[in-house]
Amino acid sequence: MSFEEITPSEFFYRNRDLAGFTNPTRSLYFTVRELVENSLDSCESKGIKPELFVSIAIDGSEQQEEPRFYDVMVQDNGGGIPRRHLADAFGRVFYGSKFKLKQSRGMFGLGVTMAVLYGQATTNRPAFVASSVSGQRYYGYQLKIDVEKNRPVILRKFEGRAVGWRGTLVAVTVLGDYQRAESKIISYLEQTAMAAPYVTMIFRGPRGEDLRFHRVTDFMPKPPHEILPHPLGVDIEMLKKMIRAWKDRGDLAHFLTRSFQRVGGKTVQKLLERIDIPGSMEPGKLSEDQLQGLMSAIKSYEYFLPPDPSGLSPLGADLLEAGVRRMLNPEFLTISVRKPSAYGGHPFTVEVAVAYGGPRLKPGITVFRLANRIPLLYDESSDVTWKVLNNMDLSGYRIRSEHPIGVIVHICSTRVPYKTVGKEYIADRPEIEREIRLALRDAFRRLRVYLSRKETMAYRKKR
Amino acid sequence: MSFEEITPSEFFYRNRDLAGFTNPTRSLYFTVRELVENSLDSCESKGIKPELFVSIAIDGSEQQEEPRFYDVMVQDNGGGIPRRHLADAFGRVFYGSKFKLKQSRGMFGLGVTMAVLYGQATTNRPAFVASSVSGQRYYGYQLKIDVEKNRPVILRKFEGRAVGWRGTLVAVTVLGDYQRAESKIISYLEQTAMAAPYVTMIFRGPRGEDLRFHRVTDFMPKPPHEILPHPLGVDIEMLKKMIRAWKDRGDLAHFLTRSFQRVGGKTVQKLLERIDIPGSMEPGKLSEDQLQGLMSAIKSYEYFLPPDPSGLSPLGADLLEAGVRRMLNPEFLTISVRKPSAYGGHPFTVEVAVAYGGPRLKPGITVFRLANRIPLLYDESSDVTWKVLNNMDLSGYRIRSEHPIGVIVHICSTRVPYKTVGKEYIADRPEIEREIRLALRDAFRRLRVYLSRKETMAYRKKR
Ligand SMILES: Nc1ncnc2c1ncn2[C@@H]1O[C@H](COP(=O)(O)OP(=O)(O)OP(=O)(O)O)[C@@H](O)[C@H]1O
Ligand SMILES: Nc1ncnc2c1ncn2[C@@H]1O[C@H](COP(=O)(O)OP(=O)(O)OP(=O)(O)O)[C@@H](O)[C@H]1O
Ligand SMILES: [Mg+2]
Ligand SMILES: [Mg+2]
Repeated sequence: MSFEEITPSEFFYRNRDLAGFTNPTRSLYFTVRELVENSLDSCESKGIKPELFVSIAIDGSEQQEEPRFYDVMVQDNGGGIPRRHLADAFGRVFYGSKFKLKQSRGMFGLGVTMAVLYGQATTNRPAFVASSVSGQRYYGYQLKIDVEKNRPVILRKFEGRAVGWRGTLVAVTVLGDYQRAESKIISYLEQTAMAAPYVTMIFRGPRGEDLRFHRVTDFMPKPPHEILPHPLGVDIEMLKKMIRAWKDRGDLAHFLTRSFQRVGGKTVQKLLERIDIPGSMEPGKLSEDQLQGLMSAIKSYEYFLPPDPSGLSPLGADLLEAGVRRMLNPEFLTISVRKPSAYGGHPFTVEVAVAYGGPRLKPGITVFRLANRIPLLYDESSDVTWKVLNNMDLSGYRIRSEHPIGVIVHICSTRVPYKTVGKEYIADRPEIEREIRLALRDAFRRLRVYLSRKETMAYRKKR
Repeated sequence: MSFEEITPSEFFYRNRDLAGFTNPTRSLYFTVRELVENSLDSCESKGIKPELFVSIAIDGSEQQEEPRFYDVMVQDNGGGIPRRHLADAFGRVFYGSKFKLKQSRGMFGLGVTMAVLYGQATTNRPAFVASSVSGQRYYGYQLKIDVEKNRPVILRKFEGRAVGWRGTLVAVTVLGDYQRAESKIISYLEQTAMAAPYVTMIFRGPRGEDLRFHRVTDFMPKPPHEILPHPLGVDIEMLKKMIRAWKDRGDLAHFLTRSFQRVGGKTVQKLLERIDIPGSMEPGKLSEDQLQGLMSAIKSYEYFLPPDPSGLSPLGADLLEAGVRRMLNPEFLTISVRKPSAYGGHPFTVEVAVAYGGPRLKPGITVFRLANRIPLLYDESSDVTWKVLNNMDLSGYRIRSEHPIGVIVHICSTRVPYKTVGKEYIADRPEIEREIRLALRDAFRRLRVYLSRKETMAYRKKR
């Protein structure tokens, strides 16, 4: 019986299907999405109107049958990556800047590293990454991943004058099947533009296809910002970690009000009364029993205000409408934006659009799922939105199977509860389920009004 | 912009819902399953008839409402864990003995560590683990996990005379909801006994419930054994790793025949001819280009025998029948065992049972999914078996919605392609889909014969 320890890169190399990289079709798609999502996160977090260039080119001969090698390249005008982090960002699993309590597309610290890993495993090619933070100089590396050690191996270094370009460029060569992946990749770009109508993207396909998504608005939603943890989202392990990070900056009362959201002086008093611990104690000196007591007091306290949603950045009704109109050009469109809610200490908002008719929608219900502005195109039937729709009686809204209806659901949160590492679909948390259902009911009611009016007009015309 | 690296334990602590530990109901279930699966793996790999004692006890007052703290304990008569690995096995993520190419329930090296982590985070209690390999002495630890460093923290050590007990005992305290989880936990134990009728399990529930599953056979299937990788399952990263492990044990021709299954002298000759590399070369001396060439030669070679299934250990028709009879006691039962097949270089077999009637089955189709003898009880509708069933026209087999039918599908493989870290359901690989469909058709045809005979008898009786 021989025991081993494997590194995170080794784990995700062997089990890359857990991250979505199952076959060449899906993997080509996932490569594009991981790169695009990083670029958009970077631009938005800096309040920069995103301009992305996405290209997929055949690497080698077009005579070769699918699957074949493709060079995938994404260049953005975002904030760039500082040189000291550049190689690790792409060459280490679980390395990143998005482990905070803040709304962003990325959250796991492994997306782009998976693309590099997949490319390396299927084509043996290094990745090329270059970035400029200053706009004056850029730095670049040709690198591979040492899968056994979970660290980058730099093969070549580059640097030069950036001539005003600030941002990041990533190029990987992967085994892909563009013929099968094309429609999903194009849908992904379209829905990305729908969710973010302030984005300009140029897409160059393998046969020279030139697809442009020009931004339809200069208005950008406020960037999300980091929030403090909410007491209901904290367990004893986190509490201990927060106390370690606090060191000796102040007493327990200060620690509680400064480290948590929704914990003010009065709340601290009430909490500490219950467990008979003085607010003047040093947090680091609390015994295990006292920590447990504090944790139970927090868990049983019923008067916390709900998690603060001010750090979230929803699309908002106008932007969502503009995006959906642009993509679907429907005959009828209604928006339903819910007030913020929360699950497990994490704030979230649900925004829904229901569209009817127009040149793009086919008969039946087409669902568009967006989470933190990421279009989710796989595993629809496992997703919470699908579950909600299946449990609704749509005939009650005069909806018939021949009606061409689009249902767009956007959820944004400090933490989207994906069920998989590949962010394919969202778990059915009851709070989220409820918000989606209420938003849909609201939108479907207005659709019903429209449909009945439409029928009445059609009826009158006949007579 | 601040970059961090997080450890695997930190990643899975924050994202423990990826491993199935979402809420107290599910987490209590997952705690039981991770422990039971480890015990069964250990017994079977040593050819020991498993005897498991599983207990769930309320920790604290029964007055307390759900969710509450539960002490979950599993003790087995397996092979035990050597002392030097004992703490790491339970206190490190990505540490284990099942990273090989061999059929087993475990595969990720994190299952039981997740249970310890979840327990620690929700109850602050340490885990207790004890094991005896010799049957003479046992060693035990009370331990916690250092989440930031991904390593165990030993709080207390124990050792003593094992008095003939060989095996492992694991006890964790977790926040659970037994009321909600009970039916799933009982189903899990029942289906475990169905998949492994040579197992004896005693279950003690929180109110003193005593549930016993006595083995109905002393016959155990041969233990699975490790196999060499198949050329079609290897990519260049693995090839390089295998060459490193080979060191200087022989030339390239020897390396190929000894490191791969289905590669004999003739095959080596044909492969090396295509790329003009002599078999006498040292593998470590191959250049990048030569490695690439070898990889393409392997990928395009069409005459490899399919992956060797001899390492697999299917249930077999007799054992599957015994298990299903015991659990469902159906009026009619038919078994369909497929010949081994393969996906991505991994051999697998599909074994199916279709049951009709009896005291346990309700009207409609109840699906029982088993993978490497693990009952899969969550996310049924996302699973490949469900997809296959939905695409079949069951009325063509005279199956009507009031018929009480059980469909049991067991897949065993050197690598089950789960879609999630929590092993909730299986991805729809086309080869697997096909085997399930053919097995089901076969079984449903025999069910149709039975159903039509039944109708004829009923008709004659009436007259
Ligand atoms: N185009 C980019 N512009 C700026 N920073 C980037 C870019 N691409 C990657 N990064 C940086 O590299 C880090 C690692 O990226 P990676 O995709 O692996 O993880 P992530 O985006 O944090 O999380 P996820 O795994 O969910 O995508 C990011 O956190 C970000 O800081
Ligand atoms: N009851 C047991 N008897 C013998 N060995 C055990 C037992 N429980 C755990 N182990 C050992 O500890 C290791 C780690 O267990 P863990 O459940 O974390 O991972 P795994 O079973 O290898 O994979 P998975 O994450 O898929 O369950 C196992 O590989 C096994 O060697
Ligand atoms: Mg990312
Ligand atoms: Mg395990």
